[in-house]
Order: sequence, then C-alpha cells, then structure tokens
Amino acid sequence: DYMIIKALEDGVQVIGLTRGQATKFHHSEKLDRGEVLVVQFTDHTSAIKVKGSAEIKSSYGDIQSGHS
Amino acid sequence: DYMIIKALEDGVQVIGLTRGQATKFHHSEKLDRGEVLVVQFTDHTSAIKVKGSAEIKSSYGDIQSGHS
Amino acid sequence: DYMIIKALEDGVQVIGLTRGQATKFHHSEKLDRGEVLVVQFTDHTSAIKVKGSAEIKSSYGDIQSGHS
Amino acid sequence: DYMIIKALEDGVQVIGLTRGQATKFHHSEKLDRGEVLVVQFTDHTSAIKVKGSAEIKSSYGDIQSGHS
Amino acid sequence: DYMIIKALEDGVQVIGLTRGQATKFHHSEKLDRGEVLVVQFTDHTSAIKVKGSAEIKSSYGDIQSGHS
Amino acid sequence: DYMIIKALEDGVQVIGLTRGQATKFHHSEKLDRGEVLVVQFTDHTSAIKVKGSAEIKSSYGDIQSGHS
Amino acid sequence: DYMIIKALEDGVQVIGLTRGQATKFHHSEKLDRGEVLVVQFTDHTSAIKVKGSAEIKSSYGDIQSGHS
Amino acid sequence: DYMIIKALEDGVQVIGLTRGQATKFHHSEKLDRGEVLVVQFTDHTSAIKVKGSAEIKSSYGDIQSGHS
Amino acid sequence: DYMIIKALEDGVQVIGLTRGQATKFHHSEKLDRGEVLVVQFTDHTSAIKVKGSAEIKSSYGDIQSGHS
Amino acid sequence: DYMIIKALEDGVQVIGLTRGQATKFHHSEKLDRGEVLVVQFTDHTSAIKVKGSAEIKSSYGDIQSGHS
Amino acid sequence: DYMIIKALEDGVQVIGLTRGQATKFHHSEKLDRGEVLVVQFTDHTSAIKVKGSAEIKSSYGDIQSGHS
Ligand SMILES: N[C@@H](Cc1c[nH]c2ccccc12)C(=O)O
Ligand SMILES: N[C@@H](Cc1c[nH]c2ccccc12)C(=O)O
Ligand SMILES: N[C@@H](Cc1c[nH]c2ccccc12)C(=O)O
Ligand SMILES: N[C@@H](Cc1c[nH]c2ccccc12)C(=O)O
Ligand SMILES: N[C@@H](Cc1c[nH]c2ccccc12)C(=O)O
Ligand SMILES: N[C@@H](Cc1c[nH]c2ccccc12)C(=O)O
Ligand SMILES: N[C@@H](Cc1c[nH]c2ccccc12)C(=O)O
Ligand SMILES: N[C@@H](Cc1c[nH]c2ccccc12)C(=O)O
Ligand SMILES: N[C@@H](Cc1c[nH]c2ccccc12)C(=O)O
Ligand SMILES: N[C@@H](Cc1c[nH]c2ccccc12)C(=O)O
Ligand SMILES: N[C@@H](Cc1c[nH]c2ccccc12)C(=O)O
Repeated sequence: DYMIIKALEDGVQVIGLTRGQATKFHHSEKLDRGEVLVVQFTDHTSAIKVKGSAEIKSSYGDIQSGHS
Repeated sequence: DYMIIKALEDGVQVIGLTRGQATKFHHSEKLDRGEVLVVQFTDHTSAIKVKGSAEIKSSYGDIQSGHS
Repeated sequence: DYMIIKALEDGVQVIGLTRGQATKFHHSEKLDRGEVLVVQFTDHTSAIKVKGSAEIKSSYGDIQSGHS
Repeated sequence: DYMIIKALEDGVQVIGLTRGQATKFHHSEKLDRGEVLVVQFTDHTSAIKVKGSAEIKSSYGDIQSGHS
Repeated sequence: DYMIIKALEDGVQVIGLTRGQATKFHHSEKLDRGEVLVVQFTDHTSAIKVKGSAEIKSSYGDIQSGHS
Repeated sequence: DYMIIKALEDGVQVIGLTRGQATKFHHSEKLDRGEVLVVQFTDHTSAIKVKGSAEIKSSYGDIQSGHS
Repeated sequence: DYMIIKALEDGVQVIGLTRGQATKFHHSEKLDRGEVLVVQFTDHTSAIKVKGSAEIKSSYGDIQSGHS
Repeated sequence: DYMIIKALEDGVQVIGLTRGQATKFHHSEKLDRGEVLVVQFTDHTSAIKVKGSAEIKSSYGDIQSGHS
Repeated sequence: DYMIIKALEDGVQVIGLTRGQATKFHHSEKLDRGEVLVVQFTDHTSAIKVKGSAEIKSSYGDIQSGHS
Repeated sequence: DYMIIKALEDGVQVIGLTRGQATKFHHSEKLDRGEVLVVQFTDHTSAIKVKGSAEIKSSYGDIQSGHS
Repeated sequence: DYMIIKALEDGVQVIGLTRGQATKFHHSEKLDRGEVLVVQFTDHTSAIKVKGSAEIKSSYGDIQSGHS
C-alpha cells in the first residue's frame, strides 16, 4: 500500500507515525506547491498524517486535505 | 487494510483499540478541520474508533461520522 | 476481513465473540449516535454481534441493524 | 469466508457445526429481531445452520431463511 | 470454497462424502423447509450430495435440486 | 476447483479417475433425477467423467452431458 | 488449471502426455457421444491431446475439435 | 500458463524449446487438421514454437499461425 | 509497486528517500524534457519525491507535478 | 509472464538477454513468416528483443515491431 | 512487472539502474527504429531510464518518451 500526495500550497507536511505500541511522529517531509511525494506504509510507518492543502491519491480514490 | 480519515471539524479523534484478549484504547490522534490521517490495522491495532465529524474512505466506500 | 459500524442512535453495542471451542462475549464496545467503529476478525474474535440501530458496511454491501 | 445474518423475527438461531470427522452442534447464538451477527468459518466451525426468519448476506448474494 | 443450501421442503438431506481413497457418506444433515445450511469443503469432506428440493447458491450461481 | 452436477434423469454416474501414473476409476456415484452432487478435484481425483444426462456447472459456465 | 471435454461423436480420445524430459502418451480416455470428461494438468500430465469431434471449455472460452 | 492449439491443416508442429542456459528443440508434436493440443509451460519447456496453420488460444486472445 | 515519470521540462528530479528509522535522500536522478524514468519501491527506497514539471503514471491514475 | 510473437515476414529474430549483472544475448530464435513463438521470462532471460516485422501479444495488448 | 519499449527513431537507449544502496547505470541497450525490447525489473535492476523517442507500454497504459 502506498499513496501519492501533491502539495497545492507551500509548507504542506507529510508526517510518518511510528508502528508499534507507541504512536509518535518519526519524520515530517515538507512539500512546496507542485511537489509530489509518494509514500508507502513500512516497518516503521503505520499511520500517515497530512497537514496543509494537498491532493491525495490512493486505492480509495482522490481526496483533498486542507481548508480549500 | 487501511483507511483515510479527513476531519470536517476541529477536535476529531481517531482512536486505536488494542489487538488481543483485552480491548483498550492505546492511542488517540487529534485532528483539526481539513487534516487527513491514514491508518492501518497493525499488530497492535485491530479496531479503530472515530469520534466527531469526519469523512472516512475505505474499501467499502465513503461514510461520514458525526451528527451532520 | 473487517467491517465498519456507524451508530444511528445512542447505546449501540458491538460485541466480540471468542474464537475457539467456546463461544463467549469477550468485549462490548458502546457507541453513541454518529460514532464509527471499524473492527477486524482476529485471533480472539471470530464472530461479532451488533445490538441497536446502526449502519454496517462490509464486502457484501450495506445493511442496517435495529428496528428502524 | 464470513457471512452476515440479520434476524427478521425474535428467536432466530445461528448454529455452529463442528469441523472434523464428527459433525455436531457446538454453539447456538440466539438473535432477536433486528440484531445482526457476523460469523466466520473457523478451525472449529465448518458448517453453519440458520433456523428462523433472517436475512443472510454472503459472497453469493442475499438469501432469506424461514417461511416468509 | 463453501455453498449455501436453503430447504424448499421438509426432509432435505445434505450429505458429506469422505475425502481420500474411499468415498463414503460420513454425515447427513436434515433440513426442514426454510432452514439454511452453509457448508465448506474440508479435510474430511471433498464431495457433497443434496437430496430433496432445495435452492443451492455457489460461486457458479444458483441451482435448484429436486423434482420441482 | 470444484463443479456441480445435477442429474436430469435417473442413473447418472459421476466417476472419479485416479491421480498419478495410472488412470483408473476409483469411485462411481449414482444420481437419481434431481439429485445434486458437488465434487472437488483432490489428492486422489484428477479427472472426472459424467455419464448420462446432467447439467454441469463450473467456472467455465454451464454444459449439459448426455444425448438431450 | 482444468478443462471440460464433451464428446460430440463416439470414439473421441482424450490423451494425456507425460510431464518431464520425455513427451509420451500415458493414457487415452475414450468418450462416447454426450459423455463429459473434466481433466486437470497434474504432476504426470503437462499436455493434453483431443482427437475426434468434441466441445472443449477452458478459461480461454469454447473451442470445437474435429472436422465439423 | 497454458495455451490451446487447434490444427487448421495437416502437419502442424508444436515444438517445445528447452528451459535453461541452452535453447534447443526437445519435442515436436504433429497435429492433423481438427486435432487440438493443450500445452503448459513446464520445468522443461519455457518457449513453444508453432509451425503451420493453426488457431492458438491464450490469455491474450486468439491468434492464427501460418500463411492463411 | 512502481511508477512512471516523464519529464515535461529539463531539470526534473526524482529523489529516493531511505527506508528505515531515518528518512534521508539517497539518490536524485535528473531528467531532461521527454526522458522517462520507471522506478520501483525497494529495500532501500520507501518514499519518492518528484520536483519540477513531470507526468506521473501509477496504479491510481495520472497526476502532474510542478506549477503548470 | 509470457508473450506471443507472430512473424509477419521471414527472418524475424527473437533474442533472449541474460538475467544477472551482465546483459548479453544468449539465444536468437529465427522465425519465418507466419510462424509463432511463445516465450516466457525465465531464470536465464530477463529481457527479450524482437527484430524485424512481427505482431507481439502481451498483457498490455498488441504491438507491432518493424518498419511497417 | 515488465514493460515493452518500441523505438520510434534510431538510437533509443534503454538503461538499467542498479538495485541497492548505490544507483548507477549497469547496462544501456540501443534500439533502432521499429525494434522492440521487453524488460523486467530484476534482482539487479530497480529503475529503468528511456532516452529518445519510443512508445512504452506498461500496466499503467501507454506513454511516449522523447520530444515528439
Ligand atoms: N502505533 C500504532 C499506529 C496506528 C496504526 N493504526 C492506528 C489507528 C489508530 C491509532 C493509532 C494507529 C500501531 O502501529 O498500531
Ligand atoms: N481485542 C480485540 C479487539 C476487537 C477486534 N474486533 C472486535 C470486534 C468486537 C469487539 C472487539 C474487537 C481483538 O483483537 O480481537
Ligand atoms: N467459537 C466459535 C465462534 C463462531 C464462529 N463462527 C460461528 C458460527 C456459528 C456459531 C459460532 C461461531 C469459533 O471460533 O468457531
Ligand atoms: N464435520 C464436517 C462438517 C461438514 C462440512 N461440510 C459438510 C458437508 C456435508 C456434511 C457435513 C459437512 C467436516 O468438517 O467436514
Ligand atoms: N474420496 C474422493 C471423493 C471425490 C472427490 N471428487 C470426486 C469425483 C468423483 C468421485 C469421487 C470424488 C476424493 O477425495 O477424491
Ligand atoms: N492419472 C492422470 C489422470 C489425468 C489427469 N489429466 C489427464 C488428461 C488426460 C489423461 C489423463 C489425465 C494424472 O493424474 O495425470
Ligand atoms: N514433456 C513436456 C510436455 C510439454 C509440455 N508443454 C509442451 C510444449 C511443447 C512440446 C511439449 C510440451 C514437458 O513437461 O515440458
Ligand atoms: N532456454 C531459454 C528459452 C527462452 C525462454 N524465453 C526466451 C526468450 C528469448 C530467447 C530464448 C528464450 C530460457 O529458459 O530462458
Ligand atoms: N523511512 C521511512 C520513510 C517513509 C515511508 N513512508 C513514510 C510516510 C511519512 C514519512 C516518512 C515515510 C520509512 O521507511 O518508514
Ligand atoms: N541483466 C539484466 C537485464 C535487464 C533486465 N531489465 C533491464 C532493464 C534495462 C537494462 C537491462 C535489463 C538484469 O537481469 O537485470
Ligand atoms: N538503487 C535504488 C534505485 C531506485 C529504485 N527506486 C528509486 C526511486 C528514486 C531513486 C532511486 C531509486 C534502489 O534500489 O532503491
């Protein structure tokens, strides 16, 4: 499983949350407008948070994050 | 299996319930309006509860939580 | 396999029945109107009972529990 | 494999038959009208019997048990 | 693989035939009109015989047994 | 892989041929009109012969045996 | 993988060719008009030859052998 | 993976090429008009050549060999 | 899982982010207009970033990166 | 994975390139007009080159090689 | 996973990039107009670059490389 995130504004954050008993932020990748980040679920990442306005493509279709 | 939760209001909670004989809350991730959280079922999470108004996308289509 | 349960009234119960030779209730999660619970079949849960009025989404489509 | 049973009257019985050389009843779960039970095939259950009027949803579509 | 059998008359028999070199009847489950039996192929059952009038649902669609 | 055979006349035979270097008949199940037999390929059966008039349902659709 | 062969005339032959370095005939099953033979690929059979007029059903659709 | 070859003329050849570092002809099966040969890829066969006019059915649809 | 990236301008960067606890850039492949790069997720790459204007094809459809 | 190559002219070459660190030609099979060659990817072949005019059928549809 | 590349001009290059911590060019296969190359991802190749004008067929549909 993976998903595609395209930033629609500067300063979008794609945050990886740790897999396991504890749930913490282990990485936040910053995206500027137009940049695309493709991320998988992994041994270290079992939840992903998106802050800011972005287009998100997944097996469930497209959804837009942010206050648009 | 994973699902996508987009908060439609501030203060939405996405709660992980423990896998195993006991069923307890192990983590609650707070979302503000527009924030998106993508979560998997894992070795530690076999049930997920959503409180507050949010759009939930899964392999069974879309459903909205809350009192809208 | 998992399914999604959205409570349509307060006091909905989602009950896990034990896997194995004996079939007993091991957990009952209470839901208030609008709350959503997503549950898997697991090593400990091989049957799930829903009491009260709720919308249930699964790979077989949607069905509504209760006396609506 | 699992299936969903919604009782259309009180007193519906969902009966688990044992897997293995012998075929016996190991559990009977009673359902009142509107209650929903979701059951899997398991290490202990290789046949399931439904008595009384109920809606049954499976990968082969919907079927209604009872004398409706 | 499993299939669903709904009795359309009293006295329907669902018979399990043994897996292995020999092919014998190991169990016959009697169904009254309206009762539903869901059966799997198993380590002990590699052929299933249905006598009497019943509706049979499988991955190949529906078929009716008996002299209707 | 399995298939469903519904006898359209009395005296239909469903014959299992042995898996392995030799190909012999190991079992012949007789069906009367209306009776249904559901059979799998198994460790002992790698070919199946149908004599007499019957409806056969498989993953390749329906076919009728006999001189109809 | 398996296929279904229905003889459209007497004397149809369904021949199994050996798996392995050598390719020889190991069995020929004779079919009379209307008889149906369902055969798998196996540890001993990696090619199958059909002589005479028959209807052949497989995952690639239907094809008729013979000079019809 | 397998494919079905129906000869449209006498003298069609279905040739098996060896799997491994070397690529040589290990078997050529001759088909007369109307005969059908169904062949798998195997431990010994990783390429198959068809000479003469024949109808070939595979997961990619039908194609005809020869100078028709 | 893999995806296809076609540069729509010179200087497009396709960046591999490390799999594991740390998330760092391990490689950046530069593409000139018209060049196509096809990349997999791997043991070393669990996230991929695209900077500049490019067409990206994946199992979720097409998306364009950049300020077009 | 396999593909089907039908020569549309004499002298078509289907070339196997070696799997592994080195990429060399290990076999070239010549086809005359109308001949069909079906080839798999294997332990020894991870790339395949087609020279000359031929019809190529694969899971991605049909494509024609050559200067037609 | 594999893809098909048909050169639309002389001098097209299909370049294999190494799998592993380092990302380097390990092979470049030159194609003349009309030639077709079918390539897999392998133990040694986890990214593939195409320079020059070519038609590329993959599970995501067709795309054309180059300045056409
Ligand atoms: N650490 C948690 C992260 C998580 C996954 N899914 C969740 C759902 C809700 C809350 C937390 C989570 C886990 O691996 O299980
Ligand atoms: N601890 C439970 C959580 C659970 C999963 N599915 C359920 C259904 C009903 C009640 C509880 C559950 C388990 O792992 O099995
Ligand atoms: N303890 C039972 C629970 C169960 C599963 N499916 C059932 C169907 C009918 C009755 C009980 C069950 C088991 O694991 O098998
Ligand atoms: N004990 C039997 C139960 C059973 C499964 N499928 C059946 C079909 C017919 C009769 C009995 C059965 C078994 O595990 O095999
Ligand atoms: N004992 C037989 C039962 C059987 C399965 N499929 C059949 C087809 C025909 C006749 C008998 C059978 C076996 O396991 O193989
Ligand atoms: N004994 C043979 C039976 C068989 C299977 N498929 C066949 C096709 C043709 C002739 C015989 C067969 C085998 O196991 O291989
Ligand atoms: N003995 C051969 C039989 C065979 C299978 N597929 C073929 C294609 C062509 C010729 C022979 C064959 C093998 O197992 O490989
Ligand atoms: N001996 C070769 C046969 C082969 C398979 N696919 C090919 C493609 C092209 C040329 C030869 C082949 C191998 O097993 O790999
Ligand atoms: N090092 C991280 C990279 C990563 C994958 N998915 C992510 C989502 C968000 C942030 C980082 C990541 C990992 O392997 O898990
Ligand atoms: N020897 C190479 C062959 C190859 C496969 N795919 C490629 C793509 C481009 C260049 C070469 C290749 C390998 O096995 O990996
Ligand atoms: N050596 C890298 C090659 C690679 C694959 N996917 C990538 C995406 C971006 C950059 C490099 C790559 C790896 O195996 O992981």
